[in-house]
Order: sequence, then C-alpha cells, then structure tokens
Amino acid sequence: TRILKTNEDWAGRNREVLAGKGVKALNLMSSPGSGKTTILERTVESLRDEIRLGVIEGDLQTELDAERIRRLGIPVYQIETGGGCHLDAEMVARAMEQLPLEEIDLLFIENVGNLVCPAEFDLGEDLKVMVASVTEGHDKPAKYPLMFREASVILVNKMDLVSATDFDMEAFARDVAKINPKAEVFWVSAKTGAGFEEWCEWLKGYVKGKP
Amino acid sequence: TRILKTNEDWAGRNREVLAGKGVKALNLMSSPGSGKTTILERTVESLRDEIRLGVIEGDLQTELDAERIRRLGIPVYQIETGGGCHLDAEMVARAMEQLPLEEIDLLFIENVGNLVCPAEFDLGEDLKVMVASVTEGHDKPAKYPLMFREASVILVNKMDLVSATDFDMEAFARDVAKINPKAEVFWVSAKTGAGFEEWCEWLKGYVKGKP
Ligand SMILES: Nc1nc2c(ncn2[C@@H]2O[C@H](COP(=O)(O)OP(=O)(O)OP(=O)(O)O)[C@@H](O)[C@H]2O)c(=O)[nH]1
Ligand SMILES: Nc1nc2c(ncn2[C@@H]2O[C@H](COP(=O)(O)OP(=O)(O)OP(=O)(O)O)[C@@H](O)[C@H]2O)c(=O)[nH]1
Ligand SMILES: [Mg+2]
Ligand SMILES: [Mg+2]
Ligand SMILES: [Zn+2]
Ligand SMILES: [Zn+2]
Repeated sequence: TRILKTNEDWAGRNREVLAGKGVKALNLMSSPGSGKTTILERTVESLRDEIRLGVIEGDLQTELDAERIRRLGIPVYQIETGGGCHLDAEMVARAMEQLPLEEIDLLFIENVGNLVCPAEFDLGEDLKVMVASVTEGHDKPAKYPLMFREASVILVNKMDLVSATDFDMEAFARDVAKINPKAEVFWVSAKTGAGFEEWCEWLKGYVKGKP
Repeated sequence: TRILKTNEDWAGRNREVLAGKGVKALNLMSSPGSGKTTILERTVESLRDEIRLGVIEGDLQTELDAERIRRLGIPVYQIETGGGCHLDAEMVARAMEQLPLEEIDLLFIENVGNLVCPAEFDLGEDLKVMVASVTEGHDKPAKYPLMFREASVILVNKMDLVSATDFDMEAFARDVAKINPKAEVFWVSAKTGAGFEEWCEWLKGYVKGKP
C-alpha cells in the first residue's frame, strides 16, 4: 500500500538532500507585504559575489516574486499553492528538484505571506527567519506569538518609515525578548539599505561557520 | 447521536438570530496590522451618536484589540482562537451570546489578521469588508485574490503614507476591477480621517437602507 508521507517525512528527506549537497536553507516568513522579496533583492545584490544563492518562492498565485528575483540572475523557482495559506515540505521537495542545488550555498525559501500557520510546517530548513514591518504595529509579537517564538532571526523592516508611525521599538523588543530571548533582531530598511551590513555579515558567518 | 454542526449550519443559525434582532453584521478582514482596529476606533467615534454599534474581536491571543474598543464605551467581546488562523461561525455564535444584540444595529466582526483563509469561512455576516494598507504594496489583489474577490467593500488604508511608498493606486484599482468590479473602494487614512466621511455615509446608507 502507498503510505502517505507525512510532512515530517518530506521535511526529513529535504534536510538529507540539502545536507548532502552542502546547501543551507532558510525559511523566510512574514505577513503579506512586510518586505520579504525586497529584502531578498537587496540581500542578493549584496552577497551574490561571495555566496552562491538560490530562491524558492511561495505564493497563492502569480510568478511576480520569482520574476523579481530572476532579474538578478540567480536560480529561482516559483511555487503556486493555488489557494493554500502556507508552504509544506512536499511542495518544497518538488521545487528543489527544479533547482541546480549543487551550485547553491544558501537557499532562501520565501513562504506565503501569513503570520500564523507557516511557522507550523517544517520544510526541511535549517532556520526560520521572519520579517516584521514597523508599519504593522509593535503589538504583533504579543498577538501572533507562534512565529516570533519559532524564528531564529527577526528582521524589523521599513525602518525608513518608523518616524511616520507610532511603532514603539522598546515595546516590540521587550515583547520579543519575553517570547524568544535568543532571537537575533536586525533593524533594517530594504529601501535605504539601513542595517543590511549587519544582516549580511550574520548571513556570511552563518553560511561559512556552521558545520 | 450528536451530529456535528458544520460551519454552514452555525453560519445559517447566526444569520437567523441576527436578522431576528434586526442586527446587520460585517466581517472585517485584512493582513495583520493593516489598520482594522484603528479604522473601527475612528468609525465608532464618528457614528456612535447615530447608529448603535457593537464589536466582536478575533485574535490568536490577548484582549488588546477589545480593550481599545471597550474604551469607546460600546459593547465588545474578544474571541481568542489560541492559535487558529481564522474565525469560524461557531466561535461567533458563542460570542454573540455574550453581547446585548437587541441594543445593536451594526455589529463589526474583526477577524484574525490573515489575507488567506478567513474569506473561506462564512460567519453569518451580511457582507465582507476588507482593509488593504498602501504599505503592503499594490500587488496584493493579484497575489491574494480570494479575499479581494469576496469583499463587497475594500478600504485602502494609510493613505497618509502613500507618497512615502511605491504604491501604484492605478495598478491596484485595475487589479481589483479585474477580480471584483462590483467592490466599493474607499481610500482612507484612519490616522488623519481622510475618506471617512464617504465611508461613514456608505455605512449609514447600508444600515438604514437594506431590508
Ligand atoms: N518604505 C519601505 N517600503 C518597503 C521596504 N521594504 C519593502 N517595501 C515595500 O513594501 C511593499 C511590499 O514589499 P514586498 O517585498 O513585495 O513584500 P513581501 O513580504 O515579499 O510580500 P508578499 O510576498 O506579497 O507577502 C512594496 O511596496 C515594497 O516596495 C522598506 O524597507 N521601506
Ligand atoms: N500612518 C498610519 N498608520 C496607521 C493607520 N491605520 C492604522 N495605523 C497603524 O497601523 C498599526 C496597526 O494598526 P491596527 O489597527 O492595530 O491594525 P489591525 O489590522 O487591527 O491589526 P491586527 O488586529 O493585529 O491584525 C498601528 O501602529 C496603527 O497605528 C493609518 O491610516 N495611517
Ligand atoms: Mg514577496
Ligand atoms: Mg486589530
Ligand atoms: Zn496555512
Ligand atoms: Zn485559517
């Protein structure tokens, strides 16, 4: 009989395949429009000469995000879920088959924009990275705690707009520390490039450092 | 045997109860942090002398949103889903039992911040109203079409920030027209009050006009 693979099975298999090819994978999550793709664009432009990068994009519909990454000349594959509110490990396994993994050191998986369930589905990634935008308000860690708890890195984006909002950086940082004291927090602007030196340094250390 | 009520059963029952008490109900949806609660605050301040208002709040955790509405002195009940990414009709039925419906003309149900599945669950409301923030980008109707298709009203919020973003109003309006040409679109700022006269006029007409 055909035993339906669980998400854990697929995730475990993905992790083996990626480890076998020496590829580090990050699962990038946020609300819709927090700036995941814009952050990827600037990250690729900063690191492409030092690290071999690849991207798997996840959306309900369209290739819009993959097209933005494709313009940068790195391998990218677009998953269209058709309506599903998160990526799962089987979708990612299929996408991995379409990418030249032996030519990639660091693979970003941009998940569907959703601050709830993507954090519950292991894709086979090494780490979860989330983006929070200052325009969304500083109460999101308290109101949507799961993803903030699961993330190893939190990028607080759109800092160029912070003075035009009532975003309270201290309240946000306090709530994050309560939920996930070990999280690495970067305050960035994908528009102006603020904070990207620190973020890219962290990425380089992560790719080169970890076994 | 106890037959498990489906969501449709609960929604139908809610609709009967609300119609019986002459209450109109709107299901308010958006991404996290688009401004649903801020829009409700300003709407209540503008209309409380003309229309008897009530609110059901839906979040994963905390009473933060209900506390903001309670300060305005109208009936409000907070649903905490614990982790669920959308409200369902049974949760709303329980919440309705906690509200003085005979004292309410217009009931807002603020759904969990999520641009995907809340649009798939009928709560027993009359209409779906969604909020899109200019800070999220103008590509959301194309990328997350379901909710834009289901909404009768679309409030484009944070217009006070539009010149600080690359939000293309024409592209957004074109994409909305492709998906849902009948949708009523209001361009508003819950911060400055821009567009609220039109929105509140529409609400008054809706509450007074419809059978
Ligand atoms: N002002 C400002 N705008 C930004 C910044 N980063 C992204 N944006 C804008 O935010 C909007 C959404 O950016 P995206 O990168 O498409 O967001 P996303 O998280 O990838 O969105 P989805 O994939 O649809 O969930 C666009 O209009 C961007 O131009 C930033 O640092 N500052
Ligand atoms: N500049 C500006 N900020 C706004 C506007 N409306 C809301 N905000 C801000 O946006 C952030 C989120 O607003 P909320 O009203 O809490 O958003 P929400 O959709 O209710 O969020 P959730 O319930 O957590 O999904 C807060 O920091 C608000 O101050 C607006 O019109 N302009
Ligand atoms: Mg994107
Ligand atoms: Mg709210
Ligand atoms: Zn989901
Ligand atoms: Zn859901």
